[in-house]
Amino acid sequence: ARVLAANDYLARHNREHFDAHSVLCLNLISAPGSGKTALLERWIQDLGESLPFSVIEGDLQTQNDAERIRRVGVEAIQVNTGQGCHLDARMIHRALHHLTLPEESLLVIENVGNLVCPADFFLGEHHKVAVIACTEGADKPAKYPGLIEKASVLLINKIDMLPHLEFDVDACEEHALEIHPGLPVFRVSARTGEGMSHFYTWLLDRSYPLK
Amino acid sequence: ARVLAANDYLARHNREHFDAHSVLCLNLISAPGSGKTALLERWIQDLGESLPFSVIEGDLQTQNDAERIRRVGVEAIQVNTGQGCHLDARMIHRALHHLTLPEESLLVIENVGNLVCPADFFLGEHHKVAVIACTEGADKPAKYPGLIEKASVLLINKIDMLPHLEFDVDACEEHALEIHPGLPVFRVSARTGEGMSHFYTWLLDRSYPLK
Ligand SMILES: Nc1nc2c(ncn2[C@@H]2O[C@H](COP(=O)(O)OP(=O)(O)OP(=O)(O)O)[C@@H](O)[C@H]2O)c(=O)[nH]1
Ligand SMILES: Nc1nc2c(ncn2[C@@H]2O[C@H](COP(=O)(O)OP(=O)(O)OP(=O)(O)O)[C@@H](O)[C@H]2O)c(=O)[nH]1
Ligand SMILES: [Mg+2]
Ligand SMILES: [Mg+2]
Ligand SMILES: [Zn+2]
Ligand SMILES: [Zn+2]
Repeated sequence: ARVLAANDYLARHNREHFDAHSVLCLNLISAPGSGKTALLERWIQDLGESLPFSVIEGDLQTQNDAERIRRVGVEAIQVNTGQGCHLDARMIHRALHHLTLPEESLLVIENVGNLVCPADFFLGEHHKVAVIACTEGADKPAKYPGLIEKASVLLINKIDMLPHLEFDVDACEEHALEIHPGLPVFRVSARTGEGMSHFYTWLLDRSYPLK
Repeated sequence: ARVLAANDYLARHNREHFDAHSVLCLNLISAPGSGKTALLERWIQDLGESLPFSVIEGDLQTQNDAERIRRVGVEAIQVNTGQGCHLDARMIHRALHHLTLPEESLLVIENVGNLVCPADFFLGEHHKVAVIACTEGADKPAKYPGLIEKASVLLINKIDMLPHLEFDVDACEEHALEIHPGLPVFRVSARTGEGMSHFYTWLLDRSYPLK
């Protein structure tokens, strides 16, 4: 309880920082390999001209994901947790001091690949974006309800793979809505861009530049 | 440190229980949806006649996986952790008292879907079996080195999907061997059974009935 209280205090501090600069902050959470970085690459490609992005990447080890984001022209800070299974507000606070957050921009924090622990640590974000890939099975919302409850939106990614899978996308969405009625659910593909425009409407409705 | 010490004490107690009854115990660890339960279903189908199985399933919520295992005729106990991101020796100890572990049998513990925390908690098992699916990307060994270091064997699953993916299976294996030289790596498909015979040789070399 004390760990979470200290975390929340710093998270609120982060949030004040975001709100002072009119920065919308998203906390992107999924299992390992669901396509968080691929989604970010696609969002930057499609929206990067009109919406300034900054990215904080979280992983136990490697600089891989931050390098992928820098390659598409966006400033990215890599946080390595060592053995930690989630990002916390202290790590984000430290990373913030190395980022130039433009006014009215979008900050995306890609969390450590893990459907459990990241859902419990507030970082100061405005929204948690949950991602489940079709390749993982339709039972994931029921098995990991904590994230679904706390998420503001669910992306079901890799829908380009549906022809090769026995994945029941309707059942997956129904499981999610049983846990979190009214949760916006978008079926997308980071690879082909399919379905992404509906998510962009959700995103741009909440970003500062368009308010 | 105290949590791990208490856990290790109980894990050694579990291990004494296994060794007293000549039971080989595996701890099956992967990301969510890599195919742990599908692999178990395949192993039971292929080996169940000659090797008695027992299974302990770990998930935050649902009875789904234990029900799948019972459907293929093997005794399975479901442990629900609530919000816990891994199984620990106490949960296994409690489950053991509900299982009839036949002499010279195989006990497989399917851990919570998570590439981080389960690798740190010894349950009393003889071997950790790591699973990475082709659908998750080739960088997983480098990003989650803790599990690769501690695993006795790595299965690269869902190789039937390779024609539809940009997954470099050689690179994935190389990353794993950089972290853990000499680690046995098997490329398999739970769906088609491809490559499984090599894993069965590894498994039966270590199981009691054939010793
Ligand atoms: N077919 C298909 N593959 C995808 C899609 N999105 C991502 N992938 C593939 O999935 C694998 C993992 O993608 P990443 O973007 O690295 O996933 P991630 O969630 O960022 O992974 P971590 O950061 O390690 O947790 C890669 O091989 C991608 O090419 C998609 O929409 N369709
Ligand atoms: N193509 C293909 N799909 C597979 C294979 N193994 C599992 N799957 C699919 O992958 C999804 C997840 O499989 P599960 O067996 O539930 O995976 P799991 O690791 O037990 O999942 P959790 O227990 O939730 O962590 C399901 O939709 C399976 O059909 C395989 O070898 N090939
Ligand atoms: Mg990533
Ligand atoms: Mg399973
Ligand atoms: Zn954890
Ligand atoms: Zn006991």
